[in-house]
Amino acid sequence: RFPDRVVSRFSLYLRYLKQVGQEGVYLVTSSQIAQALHLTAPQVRRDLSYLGQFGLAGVGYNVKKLASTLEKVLGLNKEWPVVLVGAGNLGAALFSYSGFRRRGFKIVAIFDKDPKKAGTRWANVAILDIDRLPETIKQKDVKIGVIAVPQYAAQEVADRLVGSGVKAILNFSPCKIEVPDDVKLQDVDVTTELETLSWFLSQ
Amino acid sequence: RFPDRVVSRFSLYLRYLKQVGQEGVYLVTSSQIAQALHLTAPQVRRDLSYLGQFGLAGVGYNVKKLASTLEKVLGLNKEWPVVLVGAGNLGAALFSYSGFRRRGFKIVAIFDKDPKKAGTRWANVAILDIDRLPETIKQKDVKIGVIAVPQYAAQEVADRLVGSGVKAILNFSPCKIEVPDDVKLQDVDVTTELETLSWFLSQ
Ligand SMILES: NC(=O)c1ccc[n+]([C@@H]2O[C@H](COP(=O)([O-])OP(=O)(O)OC[C@H]3O[C@@H](n4cnc5c(N)ncnc54)[C@H](O)[C@@H]3O)[C@@H](O)[C@H]2O)c1
Ligand SMILES: NC(=O)c1ccc[n+]([C@@H]2O[C@H](COP(=O)([O-])OP(=O)(O)OC[C@H]3O[C@@H](n4cnc5c(N)ncnc54)[C@H](O)[C@@H]3O)[C@@H](O)[C@H]2O)c1
Repeated sequence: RFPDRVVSRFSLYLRYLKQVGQEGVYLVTSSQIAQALHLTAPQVRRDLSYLGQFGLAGVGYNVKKLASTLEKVLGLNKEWPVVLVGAGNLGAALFSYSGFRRRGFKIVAIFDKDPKKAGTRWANVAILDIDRLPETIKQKDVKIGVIAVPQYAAQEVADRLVGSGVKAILNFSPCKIEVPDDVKLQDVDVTTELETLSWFLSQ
Repeated sequence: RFPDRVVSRFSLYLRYLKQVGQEGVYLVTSSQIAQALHLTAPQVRRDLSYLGQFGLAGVGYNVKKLASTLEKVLGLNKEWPVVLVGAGNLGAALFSYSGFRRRGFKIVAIFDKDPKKAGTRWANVAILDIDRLPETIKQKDVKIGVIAVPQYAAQEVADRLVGSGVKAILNFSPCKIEVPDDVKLQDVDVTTELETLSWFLSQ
């Protein structure tokens, strides 16, 4: 229904509303939101109207109400069990990252093909052999998989996740992977953030 | 001069051009770029006109020429020495991440306050005590710092980086840090990508 760029703007609005809500702000206008996020007020109004949210003319939007609508629409009012594949450096950093838990994304199982890792645990979560992926996904009703394996293994891991019934994948490996149309793939690539820095330094 | 959202679109255009360039495409129109990236053709034309790039009417843009203009504008035709602070899980994953080197970002020194880590090395790069930051930044003419330390230490590390002359910071720690106006701060937060997944699954 919506392209990713619109959805990522919903996330931006939610983060902004949470921030001003904590500062005790009760109402915000589309121009205030636009100014803070480098957008135009018409763009903000159009985006929010998709969600049936229309601010009171001249007054604005109720911060708490709009934030809770965005949370519902982004599916953040639930707890999402997640499986992590790759118990290496990145996997360890993702496992202990507080940003996931805070938004209801809970890593319930970790998989690795290294026999020295399978059978151990991080905190209270077991690291299992990759062959136990299908049974765990069924047992814990998991829809989201995170890929933190080297480039050469990423497509194979994606195929195993899809084969086990996962419907959404967060891919940290730097290569293009293919998934069927009914599976949502989101790549994470920090080079865009880095390029914003080299741009700034080249001015 | 440009808000970050415009610069991050320049990165998107570059990535797209590199991809189609490899597939042998010689010319692209603004509509083709817009369609591939979920943007509108007028938005693409406006962005590229900022760079003095105007496609030939009805014919489009030369892929190789436009890509090399974008590389120059994003500062990617140089090598950027980078310091990494925090030799933990995330630091290790960032150090071995091929995506950095491919775009000319080279980690030249790693810092950590843990006495057991300072004095060791990863590949051919030394892990130094955080007190050696100022001399290293001067010696290797470093402008970019990456923060991969726990939340409680992030602001202190940012202050040390700024105090040593760094002008751009990539922050992975999940808290808001303050830097002076002449320093560019870019936070990395994968929750927006995760929220795109929970959005998709809630439809
Ligand atoms: N997007 C980013 O910002 C970013 C940053 C850092 C690293 N990375 C990427 O993340 C990935 C992991 O990096 P790392 O530093 O943690 O590597 P690592 O070598 O420390 O860890 C990789 C783990 O994957 C396991 N593995 C390999 N093949 C597997 C398979 N078929 N099934 C299950 N497990 C398998 C290995 O046993 C190992 O434990 C790499 O692709 C790297 O390029 C991305
Ligand atoms: N944005 C993201 O996607 C993302 C993902 C994973 C982790 N993180 C964040 O990255 C950070 C690092 O995570 P980690 O898993 O690598 O943690 P870690 O504990 O494995 O590593 C942290 C390292 O920082 C060092 N350190 C602490 N205080 C320091 C100081 N004042 N100066 C220098 N070094 C210092 C420690 O000695 C340790 O080696 C955390 O803030 C975490 O929340 C972000």
